[in-house]
Amino acid sequence: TESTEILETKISDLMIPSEKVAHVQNQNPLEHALLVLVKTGYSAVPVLDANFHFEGIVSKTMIIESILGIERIEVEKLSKITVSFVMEKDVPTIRKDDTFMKGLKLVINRPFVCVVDESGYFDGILTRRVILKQMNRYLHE
Amino acid sequence: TESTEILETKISDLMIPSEKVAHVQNQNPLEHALLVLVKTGYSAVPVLDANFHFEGIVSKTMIIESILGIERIEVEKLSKITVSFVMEKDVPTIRKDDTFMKGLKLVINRPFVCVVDESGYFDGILTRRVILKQMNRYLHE
Ligand SMILES: Nc1ncnc2c1ncn2[C@@H]1O[C@@H]2COP(=O)(O)O[C@H]3[C@@H](O)[C@H](n4cnc5c(N)ncnc54)O[C@@H]3COP(=O)(O)O[C@H]2[C@H]1O
Ligand SMILES: Nc1ncnc2c1ncn2[C@@H]1O[C@@H]2COP(=O)(O)O[C@H]3[C@@H](O)[C@H](n4cnc5c(N)ncnc54)O[C@@H]3COP(=O)(O)O[C@H]2[C@H]1O
Repeated sequence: TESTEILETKISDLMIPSEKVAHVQNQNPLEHALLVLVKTGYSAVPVLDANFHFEGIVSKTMIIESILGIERIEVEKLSKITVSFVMEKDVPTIRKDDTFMKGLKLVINRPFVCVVDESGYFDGILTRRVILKQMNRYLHE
Repeated sequence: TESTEILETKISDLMIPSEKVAHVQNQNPLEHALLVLVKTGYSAVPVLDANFHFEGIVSKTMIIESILGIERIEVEKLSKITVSFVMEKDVPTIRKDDTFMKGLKLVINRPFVCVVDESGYFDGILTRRVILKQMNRYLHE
C-alpha cells in the first residue's frame, strides 16, 4: 500500500549532501563562525575537524551568549575564542541507510540532524524541511 | 478511515497560545529584542504592536546584520534602532479554524507561522515541532 512507500525512503534519498552544507571547523575563531552564520542566514551549522569528521553543532545563540558580559558585549572575545569552546557536542546523528521514521523522530525536537558514517565521517544533514515536504506529498496521494 | 482524522485536526488544537509565546513590541530597542532572543534561545519571535496586533517577525540574524559595520560591530546601534526598522513584515499568517494541511504547507519553508484573527489580533503560533509530532503519531497507527 502507499503508506509503506514513505516508510521505505532511505535517509540517503532525503539528505543534503556535505558539499552543499555550510560548516565550520573546530579550530576556527568565533568571528569566522558568526560571519558564516550571518552570511548564510542559518541558525546553526555543523562543526567538523580537519579530517572532515563530525564534532558538533554551533549556533548564533551559543556565540552571542559567550560574548555577553555583565556590563557590555565583549566583542574582542570573537577573535580569541575558538568554536570548540562553545559548540554542542552531545547531539544525535544518523546513518545514510537509516529509515525515514528514525529521521522523522530525530527532527521532531531539532531543526536538523547530521548524517555520518560508522567512522564519524560527515556525509550531510537531514532537515525538517525535507521531511515536511515528503509528508505533504504523502498526504496528497 | 484514520487518514481523515489527521486532516480534520484544527489549528486551534495544535497552536501554542499567545500567553506562552515570547514576543517583542515594534517600538522596543534592538537591545531588548536581542536579550529576549538570547534568554529564550529562540531564533526568531513575533513582533506585536501596543494593541497586541501582529506586525511581523524579528530574528537574531536580522539584528546582527543591522549592527555589522564594515570595520567593526557597531554595538551602540542596539540601543538606538527599534525592532520596527529590522523586522520582516511580509510573512504569511493562519487562522485558528484553518485546516491541518494549510498549516503543514506553511511550515514546510519556515520554522513557525503566526495565528491571527480576522482583525489581526495575535492568537499564538503554529510550529514545525507540533506538526512533526502529529505526523509521527499518525504514521504509527
Ligand atoms: N538560505 C535559505 N534559503 C531558503 N530557506 C532557508 C534559508 N535559510 C533558512 N531557510 C528556511 O528556514 C528554515 C530554518 O532555517 P534555520 O537556519 O533556522 O535552520 C536550518 C539550518 O540551521 C540548517 N541548514 C539547512 N540547510 C543548511 C545548509 N545547506 N548548510 C548548513 N546548515 C543548513 O538546518 C536547519 C533546518 O533547515 P530547514 O531547511 O529545515 O529549514 C529552513 C528553511 O526552510
Ligand atoms: N527553549 C526550548 N526548549 C525546547 N526546545 C526548544 C527550545 N528552543 C528551541 N527548541 C527546539 O528547537 C527548534 C528550533 O527552535 P528555533 O528557536 O530555531 O525556532 C523556533 C522559534 O523561533 C519559534 N518558537 C517556538 N516556541 C516559541 C515560543 N514559545 N515563543 C516564541 N517563539 C517560539 O518557533 C520556531 C520553531 O519551534 P519548534 O518548537 O518547531 O522547534 C524548536 C524546538 O524543537
